[in-house]
Amino acid sequence: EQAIISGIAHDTSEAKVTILGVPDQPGVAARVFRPLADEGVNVDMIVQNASAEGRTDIFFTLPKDDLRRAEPILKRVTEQVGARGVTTDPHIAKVSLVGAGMKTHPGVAADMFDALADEGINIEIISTSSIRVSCVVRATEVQRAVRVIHDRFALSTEAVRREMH
Amino acid sequence: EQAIISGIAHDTSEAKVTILGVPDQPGVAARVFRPLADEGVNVDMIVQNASAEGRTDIFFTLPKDDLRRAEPILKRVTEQVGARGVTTDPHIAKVSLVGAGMKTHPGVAADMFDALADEGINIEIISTSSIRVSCVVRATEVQRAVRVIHDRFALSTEAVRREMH
Ligand SMILES: C[C@@H](O)[C@H](N)C(=O)O
Ligand SMILES: C[C@@H](O)[C@H](N)C(=O)O
Repeated sequence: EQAIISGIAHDTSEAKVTILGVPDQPGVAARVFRPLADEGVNVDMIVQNASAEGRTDIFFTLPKDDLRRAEPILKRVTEQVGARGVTTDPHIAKVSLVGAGMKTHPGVAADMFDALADEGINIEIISTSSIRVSCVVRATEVQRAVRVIHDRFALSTEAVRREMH
Repeated sequence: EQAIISGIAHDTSEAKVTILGVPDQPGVAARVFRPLADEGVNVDMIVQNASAEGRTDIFFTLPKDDLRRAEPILKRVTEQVGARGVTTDPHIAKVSLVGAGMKTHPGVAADMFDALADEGINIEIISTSSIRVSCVVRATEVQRAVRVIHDRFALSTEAVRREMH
């Protein structure tokens, strides 16, 4: 299967939330996301890695407009599940390479990471699937990040699209 | 946009690798994935969360068959980037809810987490996009996990499919 890169998407309309040090026990993720869903908060990208010493962080993005509504829920949930704390940060950008067949082309993600590395851009979060490689970087770096990835994959200008939540 | 759940995919053909405590500096992800790509290791899902105190873990999955080829590269890369260590674990299952329009239906991920919570199944890793919610659980729990999600979303039997890398 050929890897077909169809474009780059970038989005600075979202903020990120990190719930710090949640206990790694069944039911914790459900207790975090159920009240947010019931309130209609449009959670987008969720990333949680394996725990160390029984605790881990849960990260997610949401539209900046939803942040004010989400904050009281986050405070309550953080106490209920016994997390260490919660931080929010509206100054992020999500940059994604979109395509197909990435699963069998390991070089695609490596090329994207190389392009950002050569430009000195730090990758804060990585989340991939077989059709998409997404990186979270500082919002101030989104133009540079899109340009170096665009050049690395020799894409046309139409291939770059801005996403909004 | 209506959330359309098209099915559940499950995959126990992969192992997971966690590179522990990598420095959070530009270029580190490139130095981890470039040699794996050059060796033709079929890295699948990559998950990296934000760092704490300047270090973070990088997690990824790969076909169990690629593990033997990847191990010498992982050992060298771990030393080169100054990571604390690397662990591998072949006993995982990836269970994914596949659909469309999830970005604007926050209840979908919460329902999946609820179904696993009610069954006492611990979620080790979470990675989502607008068309997929993926959870890593113990391989021994994959049948139960697929059954409770299938029931929660009242899907047909044809909607369950086994993925292989
Ligand atoms: C941390 C969180 O994912 C927990 N392991 C759960 O299953 O809900
Ligand atoms: C940890 C790793 O992602 C690092 N921040 C990088 O940019 O490569």
